[in-house]
Amino acid sequence: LVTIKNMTKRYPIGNSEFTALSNINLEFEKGEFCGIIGPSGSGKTTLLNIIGSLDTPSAGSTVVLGKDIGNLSEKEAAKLRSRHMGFIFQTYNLLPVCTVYENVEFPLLLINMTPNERKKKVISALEWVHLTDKINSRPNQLSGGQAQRVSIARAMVKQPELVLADEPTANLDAENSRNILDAMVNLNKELQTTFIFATHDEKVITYLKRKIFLVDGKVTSDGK
Amino acid sequence: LVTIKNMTKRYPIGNSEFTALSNINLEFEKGEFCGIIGPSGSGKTTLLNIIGSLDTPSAGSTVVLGKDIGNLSEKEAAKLRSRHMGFIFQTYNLLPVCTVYENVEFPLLLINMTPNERKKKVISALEWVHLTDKINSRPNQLSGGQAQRVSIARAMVKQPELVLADEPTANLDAENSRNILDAMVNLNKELQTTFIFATHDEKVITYLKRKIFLVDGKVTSDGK
Ligand SMILES: Nc1ncnc2c1ncn2[C@@H]1O[C@H](COP(=O)(O)OP(=O)(O)OP(=O)(O)O)[C@@H](O)[C@H]1O
Ligand SMILES: Nc1ncnc2c1ncn2[C@@H]1O[C@H](COP(=O)(O)OP(=O)(O)OP(=O)(O)O)[C@@H](O)[C@H]1O
Ligand SMILES: [Mg+2]
Ligand SMILES: [Mg+2]
Repeated sequence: LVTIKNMTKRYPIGNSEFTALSNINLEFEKGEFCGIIGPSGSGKTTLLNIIGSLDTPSAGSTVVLGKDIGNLSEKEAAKLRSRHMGFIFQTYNLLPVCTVYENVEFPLLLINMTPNERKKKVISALEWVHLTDKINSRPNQLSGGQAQRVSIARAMVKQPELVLADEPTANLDAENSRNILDAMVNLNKELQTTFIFATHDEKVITYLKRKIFLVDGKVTSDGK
Repeated sequence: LVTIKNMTKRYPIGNSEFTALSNINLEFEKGEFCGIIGPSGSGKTTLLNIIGSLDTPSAGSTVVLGKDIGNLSEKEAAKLRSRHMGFIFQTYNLLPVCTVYENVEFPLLLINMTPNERKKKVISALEWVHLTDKINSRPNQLSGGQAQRVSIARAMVKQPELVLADEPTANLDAENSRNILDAMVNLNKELQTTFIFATHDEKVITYLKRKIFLVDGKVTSDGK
């Protein structure tokens, strides 16, 4: 599904630059349920963003579903994302003028479906995250954890091939974290959905089948 | 320091309303290091916001440092906050156009100090959170956990009487969480700074001297 070779990411800082990721070599197969673990600032979000074609490498290659991320036009990258990927962002990125229902429905608008088909999927996704009672709320009427759960429902509603989950339980209590992780494990088993997490949360780590450790932009360990 | 009597908070929802906090009775004394613990949606942020005069109760009274929160003008509330309180928000609320230095310096601009006095305090606060190397970065150049640490430095730089910390470690790894909590414990011991946390994080809970459990807007337990 994803092959990363000798990939480096550098950010310009003033007259200099900062190397966020250094010489990354990783492969991810369909159906994996794995995590990138590391301290704050180690490069987890940067790596997820590149896999998700939201950013491009400075050097090396990252090939996702046969596409080289460094060589995609913005339109091609958007098409790759909308057809194949779901994102749970560290900052949720909900649309503030839309209701919970409309936020979760949004990725489905980009796929050919009737309004009734969309409705069934939206309700189902909100049931996974136990938020059907907030269906008409707007983001500014939600708690932090509720906003996070909406962002999770939105990522999973179209049952994408690849879900990139950046700290998906940061604002969730233990019970809500378990509910969501169980729903994710089910999708992984039933549909072979690939999940790649970035996390420090022990609650998430216990579910992972493969753990990749990242420290100062370098992979230091990769295994079970 | 804080006395809350029979306080209720209701939010309008369409033609109806939702009761986020119901008949809260709590007191907090100077020098406490305590937490409000509860599941997502239980009312933690709502309660911290009212104590912090960022919101007003629908019924009952909340008196903070001798001021009744329900009866303050916006100007009086802003004055109470700027002189006496530090906030760590669940959403960090950094100023996107300012550098890390300028974000942490901002609360000091409201206090009579020379630029050199401000500089010493800003550097000291950034040392507590181990971010002196990011001093000239803007928020969009920071990781999630780095942004959170800047928001913590900003809350503590003026050494306020009361710090309200909403999920302060949500995006932090264990080591960074320990560093910050140790710095907070020091301020609590040395300066009798009162800390009230909202949290689900076991790393934080182990440091608390008093735990208040909140479920569906009601206090269900209060003690050690
Ligand atoms: N502006 C608002 N309008 C309507 N309802 C609101 C508003 N703000 C919060 N609520 C509701 O009030 C309840 C309590 O919200 P609050 O943000 O205090 O929860 P919380 O305990 O901080 O949760 P979390 O752990 O998820 O951050 C939630 O059900 C939320 O949806
Ligand atoms: N746009 C940018 N410009 C400059 N530096 C950046 C930029 N984005 C990230 N960085 C830096 O790159 C490093 C890695 O950032 P990244 O967001 O990937 O970390 P992370 O592992 O996700 O951390 P966290 O656990 O705190 O979310 C950090 O030191 C960060 O400051
Ligand atoms: Mg991150
Ligand atoms: Mg909250």
